Amino acid sequence: ELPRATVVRLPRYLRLLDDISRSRETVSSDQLAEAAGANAANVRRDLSYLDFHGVRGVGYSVTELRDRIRRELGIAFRRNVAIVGAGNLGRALANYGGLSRRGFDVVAVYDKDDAAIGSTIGKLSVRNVQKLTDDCSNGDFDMAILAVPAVAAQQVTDQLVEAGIETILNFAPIRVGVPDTVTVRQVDLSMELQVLSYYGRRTLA
Amino acid sequence: ELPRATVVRLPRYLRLLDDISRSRETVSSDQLAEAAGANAANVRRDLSYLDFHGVRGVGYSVTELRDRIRRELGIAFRRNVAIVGAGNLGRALANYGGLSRRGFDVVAVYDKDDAAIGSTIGKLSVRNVQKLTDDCSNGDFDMAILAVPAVAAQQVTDQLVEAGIETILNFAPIRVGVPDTVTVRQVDLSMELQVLSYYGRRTLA
Ligand SMILES: NC(=O)c1ccc[n+]([C@@H]2O[C@H](COP(=O)([O-])OP(=O)(O)OC[C@H]3O[C@@H](n4cnc5c(N)ncnc54)[C@H](O)[C@@H]3O)[C@@H](O)[C@H]2O)c1
Ligand SMILES: NC(=O)c1ccc[n+]([C@@H]2O[C@H](COP(=O)([O-])OP(=O)(O)OC[C@H]3O[C@@H](n4cnc5c(N)ncnc54)[C@H](O)[C@@H]3O)[C@@H](O)[C@H]2O)c1
Repeated sequence: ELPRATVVRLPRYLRLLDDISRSRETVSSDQLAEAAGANAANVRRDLSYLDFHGVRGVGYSVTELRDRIRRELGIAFRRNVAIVGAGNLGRALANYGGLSRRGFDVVAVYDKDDAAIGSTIGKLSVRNVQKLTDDCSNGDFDMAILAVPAVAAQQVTDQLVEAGIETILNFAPIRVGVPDTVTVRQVDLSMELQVLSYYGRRTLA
Repeated sequence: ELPRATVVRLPRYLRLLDDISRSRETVSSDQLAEAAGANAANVRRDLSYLDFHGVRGVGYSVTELRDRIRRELGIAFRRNVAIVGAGNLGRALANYGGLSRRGFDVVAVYDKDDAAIGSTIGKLSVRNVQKLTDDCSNGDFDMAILAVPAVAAQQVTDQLVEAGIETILNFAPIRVGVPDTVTVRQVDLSMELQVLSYYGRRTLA
């Protein structure tokens, strides 16, 4: 398994590679370092974990590196994602074009509230959360995003795990319990503000 | 300036320290490492940058470390934040209790759409974005979150910068240009999905 700091930098390298893939053939470790807020030594070490090496004085091949990182992240093929909770956050995520640009297709949005069920978000129509188990079993998606209130998060997680989902991105402000075969990543946007606050202080200093 | 990987870990240490501050007096580097998905050596190095040392065999003082990290992040005092864009994302962020728990108070939400202006989000009433400059100048807030479409992001950023705001969290999928005195942090939630996808693969392997 790669070190966590390496894993977290890979999407940032990929963002740069996606952005420049139409205009450039090679990229330097300095450019990759800037994109990830790291230094060139981090970059070279990260890529050596992937057994990927550049040509001295030329750099790394943009398309080869992009494909290598996609494979490492498990997104060489598009991934289907479901969102549970069609409230403010669920709708913002379902409408966000950035997911599709990075290889994720939102294929279903679920809710338990009659007022939400049947409403549309982009091309999708919100489905009753009771249909979630059947849809999972049909293989419609293999990743889920939790955008429900904290009180509902564990129950929805249990439903997803029972239906065979093994990767969950949890926005609800509560830790959910899952078996060892399931990976949950917790998002807390207030941490982004805390990191920003640190860098903001630098400027003020 | 601290290494970026250290800065990004500090909020994760802080989350643990906040969670245990009522029940425990000390914490070990292993516990901090688990909270941040790092190893104990990373923790000791990170805290040595803060000139903060534990007692061998006992660990670190929870309240002292919490206060030290808060000072380092610039959140020893509560920070006032404005959100620009009262759409799905802006509302989800304004309603999110996690911001207040981590020391940030959302004091104003702005929009340009007559249908949004005057509507309420929790205790706040959405204000016309034309009032943003006066409110900034009054010192109502010193950090801003951009939750507007990409086409509006640069113009709103210029307004904020002109009014003296130096820290901006940008959710719009576009890079905004700012002077050197201003810090912008770009959020892209699809990267969270990419990192999750990597860890999900491990389980499948
Ligand atoms: N982690 C972060 O950074 C962050 C940021 C913003 C919001 N949040 C959290 O995200 C969650 C959603 O926020 P929001 O603003 O969209 O809230 P919201 O109230 O607008 O939406 C929640 C939706 O979930 C639905 N729901 C409730 N129980 C359900 C169930 N069992 N199955 C399916 N759907 C169910 C509701 O009907 C509602 O439509 C909240 O828990 C909030 O605290 C987290
Ligand atoms: N970075 C991420 O991970 C992420 C995730 C979700 C959404 N987004 C982005 O966040 C933004 C908001 O998403 P949303 O779903 O809330 O969209 P939305 O359309 O629901 O809301 C946008 C709001 O901004 C307002 N607005 C437009 N121009 C404005 C201006 N000049 N001044 C003030 N307000 C203005 C609109 O009136 C609307 O209320 C979009 O750019 C979207 O792409 C990013």
